[in-house]
Amino acid sequence: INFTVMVVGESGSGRSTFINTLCGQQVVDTSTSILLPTDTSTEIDLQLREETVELEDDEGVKIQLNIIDTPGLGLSLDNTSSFEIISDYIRHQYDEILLEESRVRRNPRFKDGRVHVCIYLIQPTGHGLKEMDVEFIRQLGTLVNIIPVICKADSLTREELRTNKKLIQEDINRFNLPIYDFPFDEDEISQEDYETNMYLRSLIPLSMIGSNDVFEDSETKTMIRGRKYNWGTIDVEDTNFSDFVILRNTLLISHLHDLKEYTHEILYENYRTEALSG
Amino acid sequence: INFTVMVVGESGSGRSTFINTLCGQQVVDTSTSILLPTDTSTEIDLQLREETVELEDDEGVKIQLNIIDTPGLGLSLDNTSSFEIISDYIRHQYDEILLEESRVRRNPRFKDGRVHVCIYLIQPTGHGLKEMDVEFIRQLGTLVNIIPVICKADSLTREELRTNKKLIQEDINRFNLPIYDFPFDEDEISQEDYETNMYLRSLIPLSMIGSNDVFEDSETKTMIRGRKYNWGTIDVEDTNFSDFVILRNTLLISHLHDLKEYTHEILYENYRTEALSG
Ligand SMILES: Nc1nc2c(ncn2[C@@H]2O[C@H](COP(=O)(O)OP(=O)(O)O)[C@@H](O)[C@H]2O)c(=O)[nH]1
Ligand SMILES: Nc1nc2c(ncn2[C@@H]2O[C@H](COP(=O)(O)OP(=O)(O)O)[C@@H](O)[C@H]2O)c(=O)[nH]1
Repeated sequence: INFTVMVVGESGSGRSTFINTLCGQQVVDTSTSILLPTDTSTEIDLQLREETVELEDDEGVKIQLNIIDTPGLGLSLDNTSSFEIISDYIRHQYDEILLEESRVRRNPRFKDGRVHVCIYLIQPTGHGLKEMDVEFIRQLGTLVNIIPVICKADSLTREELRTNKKLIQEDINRFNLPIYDFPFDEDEISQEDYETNMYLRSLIPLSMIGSNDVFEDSETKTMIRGRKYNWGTIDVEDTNFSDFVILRNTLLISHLHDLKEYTHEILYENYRTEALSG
Repeated sequence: INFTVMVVGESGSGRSTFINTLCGQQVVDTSTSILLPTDTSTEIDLQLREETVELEDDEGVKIQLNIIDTPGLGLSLDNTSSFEIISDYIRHQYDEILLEESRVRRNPRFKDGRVHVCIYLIQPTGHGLKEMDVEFIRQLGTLVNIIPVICKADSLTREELRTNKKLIQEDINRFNLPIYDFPFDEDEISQEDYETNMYLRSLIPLSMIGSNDVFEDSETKTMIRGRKYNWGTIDVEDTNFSDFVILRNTLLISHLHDLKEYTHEILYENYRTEALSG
């Protein structure tokens, strides 16, 4: 199965770590320090980076996961041009499909590069969304499925996480932001899936704690992926601490097909209609 | 004693919490959610906010602490004009002194509003300084004493804190940034003060953990200001966890006079020379 995930987040928000945590392996090197040019008057352009990982789910199904991430985002003083780079990439994938659709002789080796979901990392500021967040979701939510995620959720107490989720939800509603809210067909959905989707909606924005370190937990004596602080240890797979496990299951198991289907049948079709009608 | 501290940090970096933690009391309300206007095409301007707190040190000396902070910084997509607002404020205080100096009849109620130190909060990104940080310190380091501080240091493991400090120190050196590095007169300093200043230099950027919550620590049964996580509790005054206590002592006790003196005898004098010869 081919699945393309874009991860958008400011430099230092834990994007690379999220990718490694999601895949359970070192996919991206997080130790590279992004050197600012000594002449900081030059504009630092956002660069898209792509990695491919082969994952196998618990039923032996192979998933070819294509990950696009955004090193350099947020580093410059003026970030207004960053979205265009991301938007252009997504549109370009749709244009490629349009082109391929209209060919008389199909290209047998054509690769569908459409982005099926965009994980948008939000800083745990305690004040809801920033202008950059609102603008990004507004401009790109109609092109790609956006799932908002609070990064570094371990810097929030239980109370603060509740507050952050509430403020962000209020902003999403106030600005009518086009996020992927686990939509479903009322007539076709099972009661169980209905409850799952309603539950997922209530979690938005999902909280994330990631780590590149795998070590032996001194208490349970098992190997865990986590963060070791002087005041305590966090297992990223502990559902009491973050929504990571839920997010991973949603992306790679329960909603993988929903996300691909929605991209193809709704988002791409809307783009196609707009492109062909001029 | 009159002492003016400016705290510069992006919205959500813990600036208000830092002020409350430094003063040991609720000076700023951190629960106010900064509402973005529904039309996000308007530029969100940084606004300077001033609070005054009367503190008493352990010898009964009263300090009138004037705090200027920067709500709204970092909220808009383009932050290039933010520094001008801060720079103008600092210069204006110097202009007021220049004006007062040249008056024939002194104003007996003249208030010296010069900023004696600027605490600059840096995000714990793991990648050193952003362009915004470099530009800010470059443009303002010659006008005010800047002490760089890593905020939310509780989101860093011991290893990550070491890495962050190292990368930031490298950036400070690479870009020759004019930070306040605890300067002293070689001929006039005592061995003890020399060692203190060299030690403080080695700590830059100082790490900070702040909190608005004071509660009873379940282990020690004493009241502490701290952060309670599901995986552990942090006492902000624990010197193993952050440099907060050192920072507070430096600002309010050991280096208060150094900072005022340096502002008046070096920074103001440089400004004055440039203004009068320009
Ligand atoms: N506290 C905390 N730190 C994290 C988390 N994920 C990553 N980090 C740290 O944040 C820093 C930047 O992470 P990185 O993945 O390189 O961010 P990127 O620049 O967005 O790719 C590193 O020091 C990471 O170890 C997290 O969930 N919580
Ligand atoms: N993890 C962590 N969170 C903090 C710290 N200081 C403040 N916060 C939290 O960060 C959020 C924003 O803090 P606030 O002081 O309002 O930031 P400001 O917008 O810069 O004034 C609030 O939820 C605070 O509780 C800290 O040292 N560590």
